[in-house]
Amino acid sequence: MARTIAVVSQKGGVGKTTTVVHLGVALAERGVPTLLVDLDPQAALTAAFGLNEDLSLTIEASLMKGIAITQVIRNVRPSLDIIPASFQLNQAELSLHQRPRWPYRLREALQPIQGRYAYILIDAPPGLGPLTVNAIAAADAFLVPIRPDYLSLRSLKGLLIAIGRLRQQLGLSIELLGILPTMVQLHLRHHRDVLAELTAAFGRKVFQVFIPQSIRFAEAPVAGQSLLDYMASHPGAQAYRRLAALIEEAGGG
Amino acid sequence: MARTIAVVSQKGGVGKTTTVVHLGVALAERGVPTLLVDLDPQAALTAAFGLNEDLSLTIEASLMKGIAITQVIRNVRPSLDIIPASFQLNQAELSLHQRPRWPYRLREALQPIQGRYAYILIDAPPGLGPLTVNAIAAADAFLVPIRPDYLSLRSLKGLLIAIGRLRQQLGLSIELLGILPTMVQLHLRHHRDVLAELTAAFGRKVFQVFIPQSIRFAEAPVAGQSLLDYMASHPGAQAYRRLAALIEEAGGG
Ligand SMILES: Nc1ncnc2c1ncn2[C@@H]1O[C@H](COP(=O)(O)OP(=O)(O)OP(=O)(O)O)[C@@H](O)[C@H]1O
Ligand SMILES: Nc1ncnc2c1ncn2[C@@H]1O[C@H](COP(=O)(O)OP(=O)(O)OP(=O)(O)O)[C@@H](O)[C@H]1O
Ligand SMILES: [Mg+2]
Ligand SMILES: [Mg+2]
Repeated sequence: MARTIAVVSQKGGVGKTTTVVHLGVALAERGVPTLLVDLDPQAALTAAFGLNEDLSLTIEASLMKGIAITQVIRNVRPSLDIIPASFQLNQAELSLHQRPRWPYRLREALQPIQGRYAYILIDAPPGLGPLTVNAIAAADAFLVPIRPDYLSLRSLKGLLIAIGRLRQQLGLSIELLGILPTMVQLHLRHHRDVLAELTAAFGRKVFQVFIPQSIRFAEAPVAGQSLLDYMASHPGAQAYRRLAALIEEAGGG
Repeated sequence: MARTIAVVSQKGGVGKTTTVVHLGVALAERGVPTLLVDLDPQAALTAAFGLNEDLSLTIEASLMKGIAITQVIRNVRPSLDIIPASFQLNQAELSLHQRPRWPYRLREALQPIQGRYAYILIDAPPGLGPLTVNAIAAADAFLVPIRPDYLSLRSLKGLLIAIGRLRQQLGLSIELLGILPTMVQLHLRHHRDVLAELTAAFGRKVFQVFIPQSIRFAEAPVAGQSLLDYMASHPGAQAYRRLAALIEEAGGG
């Protein structure tokens, strides 16, 4: 039975896609069978693995047209599968509401394959629209990447309140897995100040792994690779490996 | 008759809010009567001016409850008004669809006050949800901030296609005002490569002003100020002043 983790944030550009790519590859490197689900119409996760976003068989086909999920799964490397997205998901974002049981469509689509994987990671779009609601309703836990700046910290509080409300309205038992500081530059006082405030507010819910800022993360998708392949010994790559280890240990497996 | 500009991007965290803040203040510094509209449930624009997001009279009241727009306008400095947002907009994002003529609610709400301002700038949430559609339907032109990295460039093409489609479906005459490179670090080869590709693809649509990366932009909202006040002679502040001048000249006034 897979542990399903939704990677979400209301703030944009905080490293959700980068975290799903690198945590996914780091888990697969450990031989842990992992599935990545691209739920973002930008299809950035899909592009980060070198897949063309003009694919016709994507998550949109399963969510909106009832195509079996097994038809849209693609293998990208040992122990790592992906369900790609495409720009067609933009239509889904605006018409999903009209479907019966619209918040649960992803959960129901993933049901048949839960047994195949130890981890399912869902890359959500920024914000709290219907696709993000689907990600949350499908997950056991959620992970929130955050850039260590003031506007990101402010936005985090709004997100936690909103997810608490969703949890009640939809009768979910989703838990906060943790908060991941990304794009960190410890030499900047503003970053240190925000990290201190984050730790004061959320204690052990803040992962003791910080992902450092590095242009290599921006370059890696050009090669259709993760940094773990593009520059395996880079400190950023090592940080995501440590995160994978932490998550596996915490999961009791 | 105001010139209404929607600041949009599908990619998150590219500087939409920061651009609306600084372009707005730069126009007001020139004595140009300007209105800023916060259309994002994160209410980051609202916070950047030191306003509390627990306000009851926000854009949500006008969009969803028919409260007159004049009741929700706040003045923040000479020649600069703001219509604030709050986290209540999260509800609007999910229920806006059910309203009659839902894409045009912002346009209709702003109609009575178009004559008061030379410029109305709309800060949209990331993505292409119903709030962003309202921003686009209310505007004469749209401006797209972009970080000079590969995933942002990829996302830009999807956005322009989507806006083209909306333009047709809703019968709009909105034009692309320009693409604004933000958080630029010219010493990074990846940034120079992406900027070159951007200029090759979009030519004169790329503003000849680049907003430099600087931690000062992240610090300014803590003080509830724009960088134009926090550090008036900073290169980032000067860049936004140049952008305001360019936009005013191009607008023929
Ligand atoms: N640690 C890092 N250092 C430097 N750049 C990074 C880092 N992590 C991610 N990036 C880059 O920053 C940009 C934003 O990251 P990413 O796309 O992962 O964020 P996101 O939260 O998924 O954004 P969105 O809200 O648009 O979905 C990307 O170009 C990415 O390659
Ligand atoms: N030129 C810059 N240099 C450094 N930091 C910046 C710059 N411009 C903006 N920032 C900071 O980067 C973060 C993201 O910027 P901002 O919130 O303006 O982006 P956005 O596109 O509005 O994000 P969202 O998609 O969440 O609405 C903020 O903390 C902001 O203060
Ligand atoms: Mg993403
Ligand atoms: Mg914003």
